[in-house]
Amino acid sequence: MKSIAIINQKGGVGKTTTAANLGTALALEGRRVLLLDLDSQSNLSMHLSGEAGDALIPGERSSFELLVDKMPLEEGIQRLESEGLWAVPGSQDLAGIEMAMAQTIGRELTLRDALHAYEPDGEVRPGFDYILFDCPPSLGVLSLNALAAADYLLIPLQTEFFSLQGMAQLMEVVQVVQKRLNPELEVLGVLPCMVDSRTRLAGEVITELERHFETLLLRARIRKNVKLAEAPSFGQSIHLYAPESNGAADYRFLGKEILARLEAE
Amino acid sequence: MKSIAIINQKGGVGKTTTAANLGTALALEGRRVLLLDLDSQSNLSMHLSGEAGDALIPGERSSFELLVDKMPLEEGIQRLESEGLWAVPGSQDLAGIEMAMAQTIGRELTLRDALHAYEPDGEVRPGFDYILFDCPPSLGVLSLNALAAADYLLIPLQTEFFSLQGMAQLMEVVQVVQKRLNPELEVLGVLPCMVDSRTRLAGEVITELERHFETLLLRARIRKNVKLAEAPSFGQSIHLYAPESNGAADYRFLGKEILARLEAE
Ligand SMILES: Nc1ncnc2c1ncn2[C@@H]1O[C@H](COP(=O)(O)OP(=O)(O)OP(=O)(O)O)[C@@H](O)[C@H]1O
Ligand SMILES: Nc1ncnc2c1ncn2[C@@H]1O[C@H](COP(=O)(O)OP(=O)(O)OP(=O)(O)O)[C@@H](O)[C@H]1O
Ligand SMILES: [Mg+2]
Ligand SMILES: [Mg+2]
Repeated sequence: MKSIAIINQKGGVGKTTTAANLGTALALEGRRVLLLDLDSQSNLSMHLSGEAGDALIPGERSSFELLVDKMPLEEGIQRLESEGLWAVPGSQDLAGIEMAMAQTIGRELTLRDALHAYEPDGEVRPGFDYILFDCPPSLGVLSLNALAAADYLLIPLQTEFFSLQGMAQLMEVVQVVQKRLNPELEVLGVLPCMVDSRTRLAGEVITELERHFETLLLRARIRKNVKLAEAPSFGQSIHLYAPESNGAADYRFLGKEILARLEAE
Repeated sequence: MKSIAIINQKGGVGKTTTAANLGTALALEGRRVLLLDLDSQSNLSMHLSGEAGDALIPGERSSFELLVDKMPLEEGIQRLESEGLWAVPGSQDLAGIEMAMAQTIGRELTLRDALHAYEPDGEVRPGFDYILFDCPPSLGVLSLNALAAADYLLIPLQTEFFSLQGMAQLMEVVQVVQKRLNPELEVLGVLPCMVDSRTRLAGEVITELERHFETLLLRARIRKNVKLAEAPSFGQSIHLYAPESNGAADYRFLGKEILARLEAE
């Protein structure tokens, strides 16, 4: 099983859109995928809720209970039949997680331990090939838990000025996590999102990215595509909502690129 | 003096762009404006740094010291001659503010007290007509400090599905703040940002906004305009970078609308 943390502390760069549509793209390739919504806004849960506006299934069993109440992972897992994958929903309670875990010893390692304790049995507890973590726009305890638990880090990045600026700070944090909490953590790559090839700005930012992060840049590019912004209001992934769109094609390409990278090793 | 908190826990909706360009629009109308950067990414400081990439002036005197080290406000204020206003920069240290203030009694009222302690003398300590707070994409201790200290709340909102979803949560928090911390807090309004009138989605979201938040919707609309995304890489407001652009016109209109609302009272 391989886990991928999807992180960028800059807001609105395409983290949730990537978690939802990469997850479902991997499921379309026949992989068994679990999505973990670690954001108090629960956008990932809404994105794939089937009914616009209803979170996955609200209630007591979310990633908050997993981290704070030591709920076993299998109690939070819900099957999303229409998208062919599984998910643990987020919760508004996550907004108070910093205080809730302030006194927890080794608090950044809670998620890692919860995942280690999960023993798939192929029936009640399905085995997964991939787990994706959708994170909030910050480098607080939730993103740190995801970095400490993950095998890989995927960094969605909007091709605009502020997104580029935050990369240095993110890389600093990654190095500390690799040293102290998770030596196995590997940076899978940087994914340019919402790329609008008509603007000069996007081209300039990609040139900057190639200069500073050459080896990290994935080949995939997610083009700006209004269908990607519409899909969440129908509670569907792009592959269900608009399978012929650029958005669906770009995320399928990303899925294949990641499988080629991670399964060829 | 009137203070305006610019808040939306959804990421990437235009908070920093609004703080920078509304602030400078008010300065162009002859008002004395102070900007407070409460975000650990310090995007507001970068946006108006004059030199692309250099934060306002990095160093020990930021909003972190104001909140945690009881630094007097006047020690953090820097003059931005080219934009005709004053600003207190942000700092990466703000990322650790939740823990730093975990044991502080009445921690959400720290900013209010720091502003109350400031006594303008017209020379060393300028008097301000407006103070704008740029906040991170969360409803944690920084945004709560801004809500507790502010006279008004301005909510930038991207005309997309996830932005609409977060409004209910934000309004819940506002009601608690009004009851417990700041009965004077008034919602100035919701500001549609990055409006792309070509897409059906934007129209649908505005219709939803009008249905749910009719009285709160400002008349101003900030259209999608690539000049607004380019300006930060030159360290300038839109009014300096591209004064003839739609972006500059929309923020000047917003400035006039807010002055008419707040100064007619
Ligand atoms: N390639 C794209 N083309 C068009 N719209 C997109 C694209 N990717 C994402 N969006 C839209 O842009 C907005 C921001 O995306 P998203 O919510 O996935 O970002 P995020 O990084 O998860 O935000 P947050 O920081 O708040 O968690 C959403 O409204 C989404 O529908
Ligand atoms: N009206 C607009 N037209 C085009 N681009 C815009 C507009 N407003 C903002 N942008 C760009 O969109 C991105 C997000 O805006 P901004 O950083 O101001 O949002 P934010 O809410 O402050 O984000 P965060 O949640 O990370 O603090 C930036 O790259 C900005 O330059
Ligand atoms: Mg998100
Ligand atoms: Mg911002």
